[in-house]
Amino acid sequence: MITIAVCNQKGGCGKTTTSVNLSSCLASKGYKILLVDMDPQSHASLGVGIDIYKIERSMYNVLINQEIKLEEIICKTEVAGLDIAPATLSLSGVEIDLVNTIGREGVFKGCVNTLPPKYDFMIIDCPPSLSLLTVNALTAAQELLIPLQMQYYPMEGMKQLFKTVDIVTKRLNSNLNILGILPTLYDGRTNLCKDVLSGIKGYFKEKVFETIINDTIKLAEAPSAGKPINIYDAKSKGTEDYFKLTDEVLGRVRQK
Amino acid sequence: MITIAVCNQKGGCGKTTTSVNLSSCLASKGYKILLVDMDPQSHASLGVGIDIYKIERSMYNVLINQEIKLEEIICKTEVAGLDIAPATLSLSGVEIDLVNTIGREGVFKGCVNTLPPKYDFMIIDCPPSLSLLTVNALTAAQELLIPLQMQYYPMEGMKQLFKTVDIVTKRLNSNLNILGILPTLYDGRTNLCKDVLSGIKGYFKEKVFETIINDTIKLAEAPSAGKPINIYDAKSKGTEDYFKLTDEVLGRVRQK
Ligand SMILES: Nc1ncnc2c1ncn2[C@@H]1O[C@H](COP(=O)(O)OP(=O)(O)OP(=O)(O)O)[C@@H](O)[C@H]1O
Ligand SMILES: Nc1ncnc2c1ncn2[C@@H]1O[C@H](COP(=O)(O)OP(=O)(O)OP(=O)(O)O)[C@@H](O)[C@H]1O
Ligand SMILES: [Mg+2]
Ligand SMILES: [Mg+2]
Repeated sequence: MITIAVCNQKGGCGKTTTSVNLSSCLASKGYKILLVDMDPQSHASLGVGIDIYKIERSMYNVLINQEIKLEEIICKTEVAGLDIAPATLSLSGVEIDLVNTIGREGVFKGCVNTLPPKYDFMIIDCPPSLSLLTVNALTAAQELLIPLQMQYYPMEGMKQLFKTVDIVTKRLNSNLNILGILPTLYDGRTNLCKDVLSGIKGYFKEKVFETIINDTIKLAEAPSAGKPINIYDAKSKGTEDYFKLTDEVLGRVRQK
Repeated sequence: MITIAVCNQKGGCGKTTTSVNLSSCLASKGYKILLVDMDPQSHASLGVGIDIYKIERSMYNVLINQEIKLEEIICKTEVAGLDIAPATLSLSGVEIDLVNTIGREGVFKGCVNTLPPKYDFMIIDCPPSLSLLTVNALTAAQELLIPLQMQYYPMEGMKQLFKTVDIVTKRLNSNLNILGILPTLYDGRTNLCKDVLSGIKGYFKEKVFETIINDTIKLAEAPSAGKPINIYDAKSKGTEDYFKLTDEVLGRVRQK
């Protein structure tokens, strides 16, 4: 199983939209996918149609209570091959609850070890922060996918993200590899997006995906129907962009 | 001094853009403003031209060390009447450092009490979370301004925000009032924005500002010059929108 953490502490850069849609497109190509919602906002869970107010047990219970296995909270979704380990708002308590736990950054990794080997990929949606939930995702993952909006504040935030990745790689997870940087919410009509993209490509070179996720309204509508984009509107530009990303991700992981 | 906390745990909904530009427009109208950067990302500090890698002392030192007064870290900006209490990346350590401090949610309020009475408004830019830094801002504030992008995930996040505001009002700050909900990043050409806006107005009624901050590229460019929008481009739609908000905010606080 290949575990991909989708992280960026910058808010609103498309982490959830990417986690949900990459997972769904991979499942539609026949892979078995576990989408893990690591964000107390629980938006990935909403995006695949989970009623987060009706769930009895979620990622919170698994992280806090070693007695509850990850398998016990997994739900199917309407997409064949796509399962989800949902979050609820209670997950916001986890960082304080685990503060004195030995090996608190490795709690999620410990849960993953109990999973039966039925999944090809695990995709983890992270909250907009570099605190304990994100670090748990980075400690359990082999690959890191960074969605990045091509604007100034998001670009500035990359320094802090890479510092954290560096520390995690040195102290907690030497297997962590940067799968790629994904340009998101891209508006090709503005010089700002084009300039920031060329700056990012100049600096990070082939780490930047060829795929660009364009700013298209269907991608913002789909969550209101609780559906990934390829289910909501198979012919949309958003679906085309995310299948393009899916092929590029498969190409990059197979090269190893 | 009226303290306005600019909060929303949803990432990327325009908190920093609103904090920086509302502060600058108020200062341009002659008010004395202290902008407080409560976010380890330090984007409000960048947005007014602070070099966050050269600052020796920041909000982190003030919150951790009762010996350092808020006044000691305040910097002028190029906008007359606008001062800033900057953040640096070290602020991300504060939530863990303060976890065992008695009255940890009131630490910032304690710092504010030592300020000389020279400011008309204090505007606090919050991180995308409802954890200790945001709660410190809510505990010290009289007014809460909520920037909200008119899309599905942001709208869903309002429940969690209001639960937190409710708890803070009951246990920590009975003076906290909701100044208003500000529609941001608005794209009037899409039905999604119009539908969500009418839903939000139907539910929150006069709490929603009349002012709408439109999605206009100059607002995303200005931070790269380290300038608020009315300094970067006085004739832009973004400047017009934020002066409109400024008048509406002044109207609402004077009504009390
Ligand atoms: N390519 C796109 N085109 C149009 N809208 C998009 C696109 N990607 C994301 N959105 C919308 O933009 C908003 C922010 O996206 P999203 O929630 O996926 O970002 P995020 O990084 O997960 O945010 P957070 O930091 O709060 O977790 C959402 O309302 C989403 O529906
Ligand atoms: N009205 C607008 N028009 C165009 N771009 C905007 C507008 N408001 C904000 N932006 C841009 O959108 C991005 C997100 O805005 P901003 O950083 O202010 O949100 P935030 O809520 O502070 O994010 P975070 O949750 O990460 O703190 C930034 O790149 C910003 O420059
Ligand atoms: Mg998200
Ligand atoms: Mg911000």
